[in-house]
Amino acid sequence: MIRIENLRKTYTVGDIEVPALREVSFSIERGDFVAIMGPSGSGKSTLMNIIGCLDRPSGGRYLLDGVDVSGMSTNELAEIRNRKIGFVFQSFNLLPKTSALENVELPLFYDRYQHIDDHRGAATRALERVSLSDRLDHHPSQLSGGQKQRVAIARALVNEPYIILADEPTGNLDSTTSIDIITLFQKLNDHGITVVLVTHETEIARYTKRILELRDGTVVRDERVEKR
Amino acid sequence: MIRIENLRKTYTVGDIEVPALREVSFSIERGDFVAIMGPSGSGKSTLMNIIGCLDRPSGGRYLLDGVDVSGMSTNELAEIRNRKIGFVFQSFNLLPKTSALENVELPLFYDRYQHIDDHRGAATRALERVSLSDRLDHHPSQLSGGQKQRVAIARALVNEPYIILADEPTGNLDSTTSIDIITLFQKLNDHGITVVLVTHETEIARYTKRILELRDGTVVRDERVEKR
Ligand SMILES: Nc1ncnc2c1ncn2[C@@H]1O[C@H](COP(=O)(O)OP(=O)(O)OP(=O)(O)O)[C@@H](O)[C@H]1O
Ligand SMILES: Nc1ncnc2c1ncn2[C@@H]1O[C@H](COP(=O)(O)OP(=O)(O)OP(=O)(O)O)[C@@H](O)[C@H]1O
Ligand SMILES: [Mg+2]
Ligand SMILES: [Mg+2]
Repeated sequence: MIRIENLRKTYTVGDIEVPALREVSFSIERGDFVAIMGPSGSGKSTLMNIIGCLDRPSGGRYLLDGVDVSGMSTNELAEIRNRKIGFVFQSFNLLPKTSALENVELPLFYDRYQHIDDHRGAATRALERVSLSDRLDHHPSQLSGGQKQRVAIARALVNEPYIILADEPTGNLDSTTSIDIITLFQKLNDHGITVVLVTHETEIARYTKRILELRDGTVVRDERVEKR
Repeated sequence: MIRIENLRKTYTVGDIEVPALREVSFSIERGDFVAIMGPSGSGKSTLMNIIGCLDRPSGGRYLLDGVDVSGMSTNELAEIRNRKIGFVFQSFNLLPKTSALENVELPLFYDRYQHIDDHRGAATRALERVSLSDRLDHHPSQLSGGQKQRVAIARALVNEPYIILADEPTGNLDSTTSIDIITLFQKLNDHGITVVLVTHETEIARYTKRILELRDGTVVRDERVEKR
């Protein structure tokens, strides 16, 4: 369902070129549960942003369900981002002037097909799943770091996406809450949702089915996780 | 050097009161190395902000080097924040329109006594210590999550503070880089700097000398770390 072929991404800073991804190739089948690991600066978020149709590669191909993403229109990409993919950003990206509940409802307004009618109910349930029922009216500045992270997770789930892309979803969470979150992802994966998450914690990666390790913009390891 | 007595902090959201800290008491002697742990939302950042003179408590007392902080003027508090304390924020708080180097130089401009002349040199060395010499000119949006975190750490160290307060300084770092950072804090602590860091990772806490655990706004555990 996700096919990456010889992907390259180079940033330019002044007259310096920063090769963030160099010739990355792999496939992720529907229903897989992948952990992307690797050192700080190795290209994990860059790769996630391309998979999530938030950024375009400098070279190579990205095929989503057999279709080359580079050929898609802005509308088609927006459609994918809203209906197919739920994205948890490494820095949350919550709207500062709106409540946790409204932040989580937002993707539902952008869904052209409105396949969910009860926005308030769906958003409330999503926040319950991440144990934030008592923080619905708080604005991001009134939430702890880990609570903001969980609002970002709830927002990624509310539209019932086919693919969840989560960039360091437990980076600000204590071990108990982290285990709640990774267990939630496991449950969603058991129901057929494809999950790709970036983590730097081997404890968390152990809950997934496959580990893709990056180093300096290339894949250095691609292994199944033995026994879950 | 840090004395907390019956500290309370209550936030108000609409007409609801959120008791973030309830009757917290402890002391931290000069040269100690403390890890503050606890679940998401248990009050760790709230406590750090009060110790760092960034926020005032609702009740109780905070004495820094024997002086009650509540009696200090805005200028005296700013002085403490600039010269005595280096603060690493959970969400980094970097200036978006300035480079990594300029972000790290900033505290040096605010130092009234200008005890460091060579701002560029001091900032460059601070960034070298967190392995970011090749990212000096990048702006925050051109840095990975873990690189932003390390710029925030470098900025907290550049003014050679007596106390380092670090809120989840390794939350976005892979294990190798995390160990580099905690080892750097250990070295600074060996030179007499008091270090208080919030972490949710027991692996990291093991490098410290003492663990203070919060739960629901109170201290539930205060133990020395056996053997480092
Ligand atoms: N400005 C605020 N207004 C209202 N409530 C707040 C505010 N800031 C924090 N809170 C609440 O106070 C509690 C403690 O927050 P704090 O940020 O100290 O937690 P924390 O231990 O740092 O959590 P985390 O590990 O998730 O970062 C949380 O339940 C949070 O929702
Ligand atoms: N917009 C940009 N302009 C220039 N360089 C960039 C930009 N975004 C990222 N980079 C660089 O590309 C490299 C890869 O960044 P990326 O954010 O993908 O790393 P990462 O693996 O997610 O790191 P971390 O674990 O620290 O979050 C880094 O060295 C970073 O400095
Ligand atoms: Mg990243
Ligand atoms: Mg916090």
